[in-house]
Amino acid sequence: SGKVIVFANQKGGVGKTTSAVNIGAFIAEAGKRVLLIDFDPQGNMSSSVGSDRNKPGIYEVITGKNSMEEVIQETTVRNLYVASSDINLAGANIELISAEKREYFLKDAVDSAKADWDYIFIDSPPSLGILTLNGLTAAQEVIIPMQCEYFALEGLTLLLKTIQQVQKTFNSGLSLGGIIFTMYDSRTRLAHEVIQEVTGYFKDKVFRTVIPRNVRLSEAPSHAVPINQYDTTCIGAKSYQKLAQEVLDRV
Amino acid sequence: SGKVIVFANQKGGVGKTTSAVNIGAFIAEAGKRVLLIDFDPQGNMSSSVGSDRNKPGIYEVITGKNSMEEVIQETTVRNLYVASSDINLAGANIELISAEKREYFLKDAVDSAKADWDYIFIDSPPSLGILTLNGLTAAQEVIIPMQCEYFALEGLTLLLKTIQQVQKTFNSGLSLGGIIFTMYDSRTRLAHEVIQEVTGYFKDKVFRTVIPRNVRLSEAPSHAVPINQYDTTCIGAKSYQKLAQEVLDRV
Ligand SMILES: Nc1ncnc2c1ncn2[C@@H]1O[C@H](COP(=O)(O)OP(=O)(O)OP(=O)(O)O)[C@@H](O)[C@H]1O
Ligand SMILES: Nc1ncnc2c1ncn2[C@@H]1O[C@H](COP(=O)(O)OP(=O)(O)OP(=O)(O)O)[C@@H](O)[C@H]1O
Ligand SMILES: [Mg+2]
Ligand SMILES: [Mg+2]
Repeated sequence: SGKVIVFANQKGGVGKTTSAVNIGAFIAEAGKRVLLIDFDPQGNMSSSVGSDRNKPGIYEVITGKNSMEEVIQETTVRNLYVASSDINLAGANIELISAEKREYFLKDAVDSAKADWDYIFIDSPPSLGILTLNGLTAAQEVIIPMQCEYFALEGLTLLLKTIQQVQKTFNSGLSLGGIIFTMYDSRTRLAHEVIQEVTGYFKDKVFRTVIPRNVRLSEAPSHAVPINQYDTTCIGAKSYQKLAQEVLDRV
Repeated sequence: SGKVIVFANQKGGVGKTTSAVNIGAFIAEAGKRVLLIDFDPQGNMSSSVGSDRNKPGIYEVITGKNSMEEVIQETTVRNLYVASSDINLAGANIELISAEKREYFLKDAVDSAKADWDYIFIDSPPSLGILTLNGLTAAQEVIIPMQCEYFALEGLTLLLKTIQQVQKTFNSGLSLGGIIFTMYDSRTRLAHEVIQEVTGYFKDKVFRTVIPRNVRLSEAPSHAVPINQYDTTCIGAKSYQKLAQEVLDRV
């Protein structure tokens, strides 16, 4: 039954959505059935794969209006499907706060669908609020995309503390799937320093494949397709393909 | 009495903190008294100016434990001061939800201190939750940093709707101070397209000064100083200096 992976980092703009979509697309291309769940009210994952955001999505599932099967949409990539999000999900922050078991809404929805998928990838918003807690509680592995920047280091400690908290209180089965370095610019000293420091501490928990900065990755969402359908020859595509293989092998 | 400006955008990593800190630093250098308020639990603004995060900060002010004067710290830049944040502020998301007038906590704190400052700059987190609503309610102007990327366009509509909502319900005096293009890479077609589209719609609400991508801007925070004390000759410093002049002239 399916492996559930959440892409999380409260630091904004680090490549959570880009990583979940493109690793998912290459793993689907390799023949695995992959479900993307957009648990960020911004809906960037949903638009990255051209989902119809007027149809019911993951919000309707966690509020009990629809089943997971009813909201799942196809994408342009074979074996890649999506449960989309919309702004209603932002309301869940307030709606769920006072509910019993507010951290388990997504887990209940995911557990009911797990058997049908090889991989379930959850995208989360840039915060450590209720939506990200739901993602960490529903997942077996957490993958942390991070930029090679100073603020990224600052945020990592806080994120790890939150993960430990979730392991203790809501999901003892959660483990660290790995850290991805994204938007890497080899010309800057800062990038090298950040990579050295993080790799020194996390050792083999850091994915060997580093994703370089590549504008083609930021162009693909405007065509509503993952990079494997926008430009397969660019460095962004080749790196995410290699990274997808690493995820298949080790997570 | 002081002009209160909030830097807001729910899209993550677009340069909210970098813009507030560096525009603030150049305006302080020009002789104005500037107070930075870090209303993001990540605390990136606080660490950008080397504030002591073990001292009480803005969280203690909005919860009534300290007055604003008691928490304000000096920075390395003359005329630039900061009310720092820490992770306790993240708790405010849940604590404030059920409080009466939960959108006005920051406004009450800011109004008590306004007379002592020429400018008050508020940094907000990458979300449209309670903390950002407080920032929009406390401010007279909102400045929107945005990257020249596809996801940035998608988020803009939602942000403008939220601003209109705040103008109607909490703060009729709030106006759009302007849109800043950040991390601009002139070599990419996508960047030109986004700038054309946004400028076509917002006309003179877009600041003429565009901030280019410049690694020195991301190095400065690791030295706990703004760019005007890290490297005054780099393109990042020159652009923010020009932008600070534009803010002085028109906001
Ligand atoms: N390797 C890359 N090279 C160039 N641009 C990239 C790369 N990865 C992501 N981007 C672009 O950078 C921006 C931030 O990436 P993305 O939106 O995936 O991050 P995120 O962590 O999901 O953001 P948020 O915190 O807002 O959810 C997007 O505009 C995206 O298209
Ligand atoms: N013009 C620039 N050139 C290069 N790097 C930049 C530039 N502006 C900001 N950065 C870097 O990009 C990253 C994102 O910027 P910043 O943290 O200011 O954005 P933010 O909108 O405040 O993010 P968040 O949504 O997480 O609060 C940081 O690591 C910062 O140092
Ligand atoms: Mg995202
Ligand atoms: Mg910030």
